[in-house]
Amino acid sequence: SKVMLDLRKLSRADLDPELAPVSRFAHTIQLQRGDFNGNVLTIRGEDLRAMSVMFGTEPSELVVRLEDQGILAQV
Amino acid sequence: SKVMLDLRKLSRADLDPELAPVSRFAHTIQLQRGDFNGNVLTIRGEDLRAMSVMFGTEPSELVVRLEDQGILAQV
Ligand SMILES: Nc1nc2c(ncn2[C@@H]2O[C@@H]3COP(=O)(O)O[C@H]4[C@@H](O)[C@H](n5cnc6c(=O)[nH]c(N)nc65)O[C@@H]4COP(=O)(O)O[C@H]3[C@H]2O)c(=O)[nH]1
Ligand SMILES: Nc1nc2c(ncn2[C@@H]2O[C@@H]3COP(=O)(O)O[C@H]4[C@@H](O)[C@H](n5cnc6c(=O)[nH]c(N)nc65)O[C@@H]4COP(=O)(O)O[C@H]3[C@H]2O)c(=O)[nH]1
Ligand SMILES: Nc1nc2c(ncn2[C@@H]2O[C@@H]3COP(=O)(O)O[C@H]4[C@@H](O)[C@H](n5cnc6c(=O)[nH]c(N)nc65)O[C@@H]4COP(=O)(O)O[C@H]3[C@H]2O)c(=O)[nH]1
Ligand SMILES: Nc1nc2c(ncn2[C@@H]2O[C@@H]3COP(=O)(O)O[C@H]4[C@@H](O)[C@H](n5cnc6c(=O)[nH]c(N)nc65)O[C@@H]4COP(=O)(O)O[C@H]3[C@H]2O)c(=O)[nH]1
Repeated sequence: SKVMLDLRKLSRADLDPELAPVSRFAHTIQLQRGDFNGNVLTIRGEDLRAMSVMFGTEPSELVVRLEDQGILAQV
Repeated sequence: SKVMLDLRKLSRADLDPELAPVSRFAHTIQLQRGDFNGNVLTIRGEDLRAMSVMFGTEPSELVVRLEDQGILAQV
């Protein structure tokens, strides 16, 4: 299973400010790749783990939180 | 810089038999991704290092060898 971020949702002005780190992370990866499809970004399992550490949650917890916000889909 | 493999060259019947592990590695990655573009495969820096260990060479040495065979390009 892969973790796919919705870039359009992540770039909305009304994004929960606590989720700004996720938005910054996605943007950094886009730049590193030169990936400007602008709609979705699938990231590594290790990235989810790194982000969870940053949020002080379990990876599964962070997945649920981001799914609730419509930011993430597991595919 | 990224390491890009020429899948067409890798799948040729007259490929140097010693390079079969490279061909198998590329095929495995293609399956894991579901990436069937069939022409190029860009792999991770860590993959080049893993392959060099398997060949008992330095990464730079393996790059030169595969470049000479037209199998690899650094982009
Ligand atoms: N489909 C697919 N292709 C893969 C995968 N892993 C590596 N590649 C391919 O191999 C290239 C080099 O990967 P890298 O050395 O890890 O070098 C990568 C890596 O250091 C970083 N990066 C890119 N995407 C991610 C990501 O989602 N997470 C993390 N942590 N780093 C990433 O940016 C560098 C350049 O990325 P790219 O331009 O995309 O270039 C990537 C990409 O073409 C994979 O799991 N799936
Ligand atoms: N630009 C972009 N698109 C995304 C991303 N995540 C999902 N997609 C879209 O969803 C499909 C599955 O992507 P994937 O899991 O990365 O699986 C991809 C990936 O593993 C690989 N792939 C395709 N294009 C490239 C590429 O330019 N470079 C590398 N390194 N891998 C690629 O082939 C698989 C199938 O690709 P597609 O049939 O084109 O179809 C892709 C693409 O349309 C993303 O982070 N960036
Ligand atoms: N060593 C190695 N393993 C590879 C490579 N390509 C794919 N894999 C393995 O296959 C899994 C699925 O790859 P994907 O369908 O491209 O799905 C990938 C792809 O859509 C995206 N991704 C990850 N790293 C990169 C990257 O460096 N560049 C790009 N463009 N996309 C990446 O994130 C998804 C999940 O990545 P992972 O959780 O790491 O899970 C990856 C990884 O375990 C490779 O070149 N080298
Ligand atoms: N995870 C994921 N990332 C994607 C996908 N499509 C594009 N990307 C990302 O967006 C960058 C530009 O893709 P592009 O314009 O389609 O142009 C690509 C593509 O046409 C081709 N290419 C190079 N390596 C690969 C490969 O391993 N697989 C595929 N399918 N195409 C590749 O060369 C260009 C540069 O490739 P990259 O260095 O990999 O850099 C890719 C990759 O980082 C996707 O479906 N999933």
